[in-house]
Parts: sequence; C-alpha cells; structure tokens
Amino acid sequence: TIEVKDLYKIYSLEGVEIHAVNGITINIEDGEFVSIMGQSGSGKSTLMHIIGCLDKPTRGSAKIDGQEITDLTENELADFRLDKIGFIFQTFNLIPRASALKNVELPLIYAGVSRAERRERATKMLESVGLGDRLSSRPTQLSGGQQQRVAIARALINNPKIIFADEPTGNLDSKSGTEIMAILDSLHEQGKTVILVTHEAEVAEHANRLIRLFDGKVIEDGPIKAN
Amino acid sequence: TIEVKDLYKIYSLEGVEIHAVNGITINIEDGEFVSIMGQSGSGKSTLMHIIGCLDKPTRGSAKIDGQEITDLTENELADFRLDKIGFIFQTFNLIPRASALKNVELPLIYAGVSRAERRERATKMLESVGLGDRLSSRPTQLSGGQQQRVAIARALINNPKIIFADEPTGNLDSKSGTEIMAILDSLHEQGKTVILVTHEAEVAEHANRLIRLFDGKVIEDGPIKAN
Ligand SMILES: Nc1ncnc2c1ncn2[C@@H]1O[C@H](COP(=O)(O)OP(=O)(O)OP(=O)(O)O)[C@@H](O)[C@H]1O
Ligand SMILES: Nc1ncnc2c1ncn2[C@@H]1O[C@H](COP(=O)(O)OP(=O)(O)OP(=O)(O)O)[C@@H](O)[C@H]1O
Ligand SMILES: [Mg+2]
Ligand SMILES: [Mg+2]
Repeated sequence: TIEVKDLYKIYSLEGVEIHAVNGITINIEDGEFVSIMGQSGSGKSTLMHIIGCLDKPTRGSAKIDGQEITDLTENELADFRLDKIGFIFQTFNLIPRASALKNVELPLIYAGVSRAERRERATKMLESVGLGDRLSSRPTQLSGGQQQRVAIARALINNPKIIFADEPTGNLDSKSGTEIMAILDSLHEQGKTVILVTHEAEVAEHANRLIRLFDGKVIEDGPIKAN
Repeated sequence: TIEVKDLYKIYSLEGVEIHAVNGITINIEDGEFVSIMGQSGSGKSTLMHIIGCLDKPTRGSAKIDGQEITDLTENELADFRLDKIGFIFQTFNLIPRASALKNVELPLIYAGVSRAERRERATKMLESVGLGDRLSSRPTQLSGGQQQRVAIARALINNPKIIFADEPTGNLDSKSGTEIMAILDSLHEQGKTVILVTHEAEVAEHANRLIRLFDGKVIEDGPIKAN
C-alpha cells in the first residue's frame, strides 16, 4: 500500500520557488494499476521519484507498506527500494560503459545473487524484451527504443512488488510498445502494483485508474473510461 | 535536395555485423515534409544522422544540395551542418552544466552572432516553446518534456533550411506536443524541409509523405493516408 499525505517538493532556483509537487494526497492499494497523466512539467516524474523511494519530499508523508519513507536514511531507502521497487526511468539512466547484460544484472549484484543465477535471469529478461541477440552491446551501441527496453528489463529483474514506469513506451514503435504493455499487464495479473506515467491514451487505458496532475496537484482521480 | 543512393551503415560487434542501414536509396525535394516510421532498431536514427551530416556511411552516396557529404572532412561537415541543418535528437544531447539559454545560444555562438543578438533570439525561441520562465535552469533541473523542448529550440535557432526531428514529441503530453507540431507545420509553410521520425500516427500525419523502414531498408514510400 502506498499512502501519500500533503506531499510537497519545492525547489528554490535563484529566488524563485518551483512547487514541483504542491500538496498531493493519494492512496494506492496493493495490486492496483494506475496511470498518471498531465502536462509536461506538472510533477509526474517528481511524484514518482518520491513514492519510488528515489527522492525525499520537502514536507509531507509518504508511507509504503506502513513504512514512513521520510524516516529512512539514504542507505535504508536504497535497501527498501531494492527489495520492493522496480523503476523504469524516463531517461533510462543506464551505465554507459557496461553491456546490456551487466546493466540488467546490477540489481541482482546488489541483492547478492550468485553469478550463474544472475547471468541466467538477466539473459532471460533481455530475451523477453526482444534483446537476446544484443546482450554484450553497450547503451551507445543501441537505438533509443533498445535502450528503453534494457531499462525496462533492469527494473523488472528483481521481481519487484511495485513497478513505477515513467513513459516506458515513449521511444517505442507500436509493436514493441504493445509487447512491453503485455509484460506490464501480466505483472499486474500476478498481483503486482503498477504505476505508469504516460501521455498516450491507449497506453493509459491498460490501467483501471487515472490520476491527472496539473501544476503539482491532483486535478482528477478516478476509474479510466476505456474507449 | 537530399539524394541518397545505395547507402549502408554497418557496425562490427564481436564478429557480428549489424546492418543498421542496409541499402537505402531515396530522394527528398526542398520543402517536403516527410515522416519516417519503423520498428525500434530499424535504422531511423542512423539514417537521420547520416543525412543530417552527423555521421558518415560505410558505403554509398549522400548528397545535400549537390554536395557529396562523404567527400567532406569532419570540420567541413560541421560547417555545412551549422549552416543548413537543425537536428532535434532522440536523447536531447543537452550540455548538462549549461543553462537552457546557453544551450540554445550555442549554435549562434558557433555562427559568430553578437552576444546581444543571440541572447535575444535564444530568449524568444525558448518563449515560443513555453520555457520563457526557465532560461537559467540547467537540464537536470528540468522535466523530460522541458528538456526535449530546449533541444527543439536549439535545433531551430539558426533558422535552418532542413530540420531533422527524431521523435520530437516522445516525452510531451498532447498539449505540448500539439504546440511543437504547430511550430514544425509553420516552418514547413515557410518552405523548410522537415524530416520527422515518430512512432505516433497522429504526429506522422502532419507530413505529406511516409517512409517506412524495416531492418535497415525502405519497405514503404508514398503519400500519407490521413485519417
Ligand atoms: N554504435 C553502434 N554499434 C553497433 N550497433 C549500433 C550502433 N548504433 C546503432 N546500432 C544498431 O543499429 C540498428 C539501428 O539503430 P537506430 O538507432 O537507427 O534504430 P531506430 O530505428 O532509431 O530505433 P528506435 O526506434 O529504437 O530509436 C540497431 O539495431 C542498433 O542497435
Ligand atoms: N532539480 C530541480 N530543480 C528545479 N526544478 C525542478 C527540478 N526537478 C524538476 N523541477 C521542476 O519541477 C517541475 C515538475 O517536474 P517533473 O519532472 O515532475 O515534471 P513531469 O510532469 O514529469 O514532466 P514531463 O512530462 O515533461 O516529463 C518542472 O517544472 C521541473 O522543471
Ligand atoms: Mg517526467
Ligand atoms: Mg531512434
């Protein structure tokens, strides 16, 4: 369960305050599939980073499974995240000098998984996103959509309970996009919580709930009206 | 005019050859608006980089306004590009430590434009993409879609004759995406050549011609069937 209460993230830039998240209260139950939409700059990635345990709020409360994440140290936050959360970044955040395989193995290295097992699991995951023939390629040797798929594989490798996906199909053609959404649908059917930022209505419609942000606030929160 | 003949771009990776561009011949007249679509990894960005004078082919010919670009040195290619071409990158390629304003001024600095004039032109361009209040922000202080808009502003600042746009709305909500497409439409109406990679059909339909790639080859080339 994710419980967010009166959440604020305020940046100070040369005397101006940017209220990236400007008073958000939402609850997300285990097993929900939620889409988050909103204009560029409305606070989607910032909100995702805070509830994904990658960033701390300026004030307010964010509880994941009862744990107040604002109480955790940087290291405790990292452990908590490794255990429960998979995060697909809007800008991929791959390690440029490491192969696709190594990039996907990274969370398993942190989790202390044996070399043989992590090699096998990372290989299978890259095959499932259509990159089985590019295991040794580095990010600069991959297309935009291929890099996005490596980022997706890495986010899912630890079998996380909660998946945050920040525009996961933004660089994918409709066929690859459909394959990725099928993976997210099947994870949802297995009981995972999926929180997805997208600006494409057909992608958003895979979820059963839509939260819309505007200027750091929630302006809409309810069931998705599928077409 | 862009004349591409028997173009190949082949990468060698550990004994395997990747034919990113695998025999392409196309002509694009001045003032055309062309969409390029195709699966992830089909060669769109690679083709764009070669005809946008950012990369050289393995073999084959690419002429822009009669100039064979494979004959140019790195420096000559850079001058040619600065003068004729604006390129919006799929992964933005902004200078991380420079402000949005400085990033957009960069082509004008290379072109020897006076400080006062480039400051004014870069400011106007950033205002036209909705970032007039973020001139001093650095890329890491901007959302994904805001970074994309800085990349767009920078590509257009030199008033280029040919605009290459590699998924320019991939990180933009529908409202910002519509504003960007309106800018590209108006540049086309002014007589510019626009070549646009996208995976979204509604974006592709702004063009009057569609080229579809598959495994580094052209499999479709003709008028766009608008809905
Ligand atoms: N430096 C490189 N070394 C090896 N292979 C490369 C390199 N750059 C690109 N490739 C490969 O060339 C092929 C075409 O890449 P390209 O970036 O042109 O695809 P794309 O159509 O733009 O894909 P996307 O829609 O995912 O952005 C891909 O298989 C890619 O992995
Ligand atoms: N480090 C920072 N310093 C200052 N402002 C920031 C910083 N990070 C984000 N912002 C600002 O906070 C606001 C919200 O950013 P956020 O990345 O959450 O938007 P978003 O909804 O994900 O947008 P997009 O759809 O463009 O990705 C934006 O105005 C952004 O510029
Ligand atoms: Mg974002
Ligand atoms: Mg590409």
